[in-house]
Amino acid sequence: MGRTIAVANQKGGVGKTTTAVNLGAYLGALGRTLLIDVDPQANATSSLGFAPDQVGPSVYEMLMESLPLGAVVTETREAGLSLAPASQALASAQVELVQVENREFRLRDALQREPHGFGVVIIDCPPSFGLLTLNALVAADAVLIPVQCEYLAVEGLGQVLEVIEAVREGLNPRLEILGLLLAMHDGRTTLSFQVAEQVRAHFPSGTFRTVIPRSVRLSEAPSHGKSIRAYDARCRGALTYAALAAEVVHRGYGP
Amino acid sequence: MGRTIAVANQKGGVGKTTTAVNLGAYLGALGRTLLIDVDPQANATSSLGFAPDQVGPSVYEMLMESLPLGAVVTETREAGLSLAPASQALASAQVELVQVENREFRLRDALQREPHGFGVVIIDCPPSFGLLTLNALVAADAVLIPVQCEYLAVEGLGQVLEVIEAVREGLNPRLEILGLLLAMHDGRTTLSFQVAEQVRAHFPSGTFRTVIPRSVRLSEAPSHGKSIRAYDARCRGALTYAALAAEVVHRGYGP
Ligand SMILES: Nc1ncnc2c1ncn2[C@@H]1O[C@H](COP(=O)(O)OP(=O)(O)OP(=O)(O)O)[C@@H](O)[C@H]1O
Ligand SMILES: Nc1ncnc2c1ncn2[C@@H]1O[C@H](COP(=O)(O)OP(=O)(O)OP(=O)(O)O)[C@@H](O)[C@H]1O
Ligand SMILES: [Mg+2]
Ligand SMILES: [Mg+2]
Repeated sequence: MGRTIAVANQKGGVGKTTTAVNLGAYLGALGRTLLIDVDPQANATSSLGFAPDQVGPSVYEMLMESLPLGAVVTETREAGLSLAPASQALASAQVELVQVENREFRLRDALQREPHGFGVVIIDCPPSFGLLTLNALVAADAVLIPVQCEYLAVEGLGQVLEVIEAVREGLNPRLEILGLLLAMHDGRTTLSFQVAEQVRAHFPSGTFRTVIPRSVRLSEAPSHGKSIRAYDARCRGALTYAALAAEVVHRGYGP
Repeated sequence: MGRTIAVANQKGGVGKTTTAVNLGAYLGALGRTLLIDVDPQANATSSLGFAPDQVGPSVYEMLMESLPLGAVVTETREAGLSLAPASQALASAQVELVQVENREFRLRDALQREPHGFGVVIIDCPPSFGLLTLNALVAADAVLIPVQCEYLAVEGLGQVLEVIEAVREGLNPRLEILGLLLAMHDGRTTLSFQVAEQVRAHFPSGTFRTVIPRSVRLSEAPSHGKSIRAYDARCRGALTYAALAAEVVHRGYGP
């Protein structure tokens, strides 16, 4: 059984989905990879070309009705990458889960119930620390935290680390931080350099060497239902996600 | 009693806080304005120079302990703008509110319990449709929806409108859509123009004429604890928020 990485940060719009999808595509090229979309926005699902209102069984049924993982997983057009899609029903799961037994362990149990044969599992989280993200943090071995190179995104880092520490002490003692990923770095602004310096200074060994630049190609790819690897493999955005995949493998989380 | 505007969109990082703070500052210059921060990230609170971990009574106590609004509101350095700050305790309110009576009406009740004398109230929401955003939508007369000029942000618009419709039918029949605000428009990319065209075509009368450009000055201002009006009133970002304030007043929601 491979390892599981949750991509999480409660700050919105920092590149969680973009990272989960593109890292998933480059790791998929190396070995069987599963992407699980637990965000009710279902952006990872639509970024890979699936219409969230037309998917069959989804992560919702896995969490709420204990549907087995095998009944939810579907192939994508990206080599080696499979998807457990989100559906809009997930929006109600945030509240419905409150009353359910073992509410924080539903995803972990679904992944452990049967051997799934994926070398690595990546979970895309919504921008909040509700029960969906909590399920991902309990199911994960490690957390990858995208940090947008903006002032407001750094402000919230303390909260992210506090929540991870609380999960490690209570629900999932094995949870580690895979790394902080500097994202949407805009080489034209001093703000980006200041933020990058500040994050590296606070977390010297915890920050990936790879920095993802702001690149419009990355924001165009989802409208074609493709990862950047399939959309434009030679652009800067693609090369940096390939480099990130190499660093993730180096840290022992390859497929 | 003035009117209340909720700034909401479950998509993360689309400019909700930037809009709530800067619209608040320009409306404050016209008359007494209150900004309420119901996001546990407390970005609106820190954008105005307050440290979320050092604020006294906050929106949390207002929602959970029925503390009166007057005991929570504080002056800001922006002319005419007062703030009901968020604190990190709000993060637990999302779950605690589930078990509380009248859970969706707590904010509305706090605003109606005593005359507050503000000409307009603006509420900054977190990137989710949990009980905090629901409280804001029930307390509000209208919703302002920032729409980032990106593909993934448009995908989620349908969900936003569905939730607003559901709130209008159930909990708050008077709720209307004040308008969709095109934000972070990057004049260098065709994607921005495509998205703007698509949104205007779908919502001809519902989209503000003002379009907020991507401007690094806007993302610098929060690190100085200032609105764009106080930080750099002559930059493009500032002029467009001033123009937005004029449109909001024209639509009958001025202070
Ligand atoms: N490096 C980049 N360069 C340019 N655009 C980017 C980059 N990374 C992400 N984007 C775009 O920025 C927006 C936000 O990114 P994304 O949706 O991945 O963030 P998120 O953290 O998943 O958001 P949410 O909090 O809503 O889940 C998207 O429109 C995406 O296409
Ligand atoms: N027009 C703009 N030009 C450039 N940067 C902007 C603009 N508007 C917002 N930003 C920056 O983009 C980031 C996201 O904006 P903001 O935090 O206001 O979005 P939000 O919707 O409130 O996010 P969240 O979903 O986390 O609450 C912030 O770092 C902000 O400073
Ligand atoms: Mg996302
Ligand atoms: Mg915000």
